[in-house]
Amino acid sequence: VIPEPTLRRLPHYLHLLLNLKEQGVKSVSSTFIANELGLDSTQVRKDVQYTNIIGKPKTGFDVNSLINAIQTCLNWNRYENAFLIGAGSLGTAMLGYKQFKDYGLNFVAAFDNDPEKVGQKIHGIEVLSIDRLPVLAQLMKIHLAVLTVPAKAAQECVDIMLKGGIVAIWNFAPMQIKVPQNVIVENAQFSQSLAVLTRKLSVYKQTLL
Amino acid sequence: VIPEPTLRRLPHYLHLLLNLKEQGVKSVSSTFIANELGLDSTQVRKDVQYTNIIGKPKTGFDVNSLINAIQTCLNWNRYENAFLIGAGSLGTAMLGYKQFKDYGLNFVAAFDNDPEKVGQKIHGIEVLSIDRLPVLAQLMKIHLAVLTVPAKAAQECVDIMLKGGIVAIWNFAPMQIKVPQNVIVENAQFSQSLAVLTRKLSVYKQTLL
Ligand SMILES: NC(=O)c1ccc[n+]([C@@H]2O[C@H](COP(=O)([O-])OP(=O)(O)OC[C@H]3O[C@@H](n4cnc5c(N)ncnc54)[C@H](O)[C@@H]3O)[C@@H](O)[C@H]2O)c1
Ligand SMILES: NC(=O)c1ccc[n+]([C@@H]2O[C@H](COP(=O)([O-])OP(=O)(O)OC[C@H]3O[C@@H](n4cnc5c(N)ncnc54)[C@H](O)[C@@H]3O)[C@@H](O)[C@H]2O)c1
Repeated sequence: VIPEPTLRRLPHYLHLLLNLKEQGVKSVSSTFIANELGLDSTQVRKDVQYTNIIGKPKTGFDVNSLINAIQTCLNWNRYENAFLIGAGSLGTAMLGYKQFKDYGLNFVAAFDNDPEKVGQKIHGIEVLSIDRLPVLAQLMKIHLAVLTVPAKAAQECVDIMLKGGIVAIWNFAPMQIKVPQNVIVENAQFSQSLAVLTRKLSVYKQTLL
Repeated sequence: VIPEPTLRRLPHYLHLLLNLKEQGVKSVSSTFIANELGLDSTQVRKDVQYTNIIGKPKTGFDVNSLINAIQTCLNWNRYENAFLIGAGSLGTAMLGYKQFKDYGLNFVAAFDNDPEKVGQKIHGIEVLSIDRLPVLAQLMKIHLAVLTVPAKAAQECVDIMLKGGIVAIWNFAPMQIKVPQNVIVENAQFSQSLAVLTRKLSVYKQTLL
C-alpha cells in the first residue's frame, strides 16, 4: 500500500519529469528532484521505491520509465470515465480543463437540476437532468464522479450518485458528505488550503510590526 | 505556532459549527464534532486547544465563541484584499465565488495579458493589464494574490507579483514556483487530490476482480 503523503507527492514528481522529458533530459537523480521541489532527497528516494523503479548509481533514474511507473501507480495511464454533478461556474471550468485527461480523468456527461442548463453542451459535454444519473451510471459503468453543487444540495446529490453505483467521489462542496464505508471520498481542499495561507500571512505580518 | 495539519482541519470544524449555529444549537462537544467529521475526539480536543476556547464538562464548547475563535486563528474575521492573476475559466469561477468573503478573501482586481480580457469586468471585478500589477500592489498595499495562469506563464507572473511586494501566493498552476524564503506559497491541491482518488479507486477495483 502506498501511503497517502507519498501519493500526494507523486504528481509533483510527474509534473517535473514531464518538463524534463520535454527538454530532452534522459535521466535524473533523487537529489535533483528533491532540490527542484524543496524536499528531502531521502524522502524522494523512499517515495520512488514504491514505483519499483531502480536508479543507477551514477546516472540516477530513467526519466521515461519513472514517468510511466508513476502514471501506472496513480492509474493515470488509463482513462477513467467520470460524471460531473453541478454544471455551475466551477463545474464549467473543470469540464473545460483538457489537462484532466493527463490525469486519466475523462468527463463523459454532466448533470444539473437547473432546467436552463439541462440540454446545453459545455465544452462539448452534454448537461443532463440529475434524475437520469442512476440509470446512466449503471449503463455506462461509471465509478467516479465530481461533485460541484452548493453545500446545501450536496448530500441529496450524493444519495442519487450512490443509487447509480458511484464508488469514488471528488467533493468540492465545503461540507462532510455521508457515504457507506466502501465508497471513496476525496474532499477538494479549497478552504483548507486558504486557511494555511491566511494564517501564515497573518503570522508573517505580526513579525513586521 | 499552530501545526499545519491542525490548520487544515479548522475549516472543517468551522463549516460544521456554522451549520449548527444556523440550526440554533448553542453548545457542542468534541465527541460530537469528531463523530460528524469522522475524526478522533482526542485529536479534536487537541486542535480546539489552539483556539484557547475551554469546554465545560457537561455542556462542551459554546458554538459562537468557538466560531469566533477559529475565524480569528485563521484571520478570517478580517478582509484580506487580494489580486487574482489569470482571468481564465478557473479564475472567473473564483472571482464569482461569494463565499470567499467568509474566508476573509476579498478580490479587488484581476490581471491578465490577453488584450480581449483587459478592460472587462468579471463578476464586477475589473481586469487590468499584468504590467500594471507592481505599481497597483504597492499603492493598494496588496499582500496576497491568487495565481490561475497556465504553468508555462506561472514563474514570469510570480516575478511580476514579487516586484509588487506580494508576500503570499495561492498557486493553482501545476508546477513549483520559485520565490524568496520570506514569501509564503500554498499550492492548490487539484492533482494531488485526484491522485489519491484515482489510486484508491484502482486498488478498490482490484479487490472486486
Ligand atoms: N467557484 C469557486 O471558485 C469555488 C471555490 C471553492 C469551492 N467551491 C464549491 O464548489 C461548489 C460549486 O460552486 P460554484 O461556484 O460552481 O457554484 P454555482 O452556483 O455556480 O454552481 C452550482 C451548480 O449546481 C447546480 N445545482 C444546485 N443544486 C443542484 C441539485 N440538487 N442537483 C443538481 N445540480 C444542482 C446549480 O444549478 C449550478 O449549476 C460549491 O459547493 C462551492 O462551495 C467553489
Ligand atoms: N480549470 C480547471 O478546472 C483547473 C483545474 C486544476 C488546475 N487548473 C490550473 O489553473 C490554471 C488556470 O486554468 P484555466 O483552466 O483557468 O486556464 P485558462 O486558459 O482558461 O486561463 C488562463 C488565463 O491566464 C491568462 N494568462 C496566460 N498567460 C498570462 C500571463 N503571462 N500573464 C497574465 N495572464 C496570463 C490567460 O489569458 C487566461 O485568461 C492553470 O495553471 C491550470 O493548470 C485549472
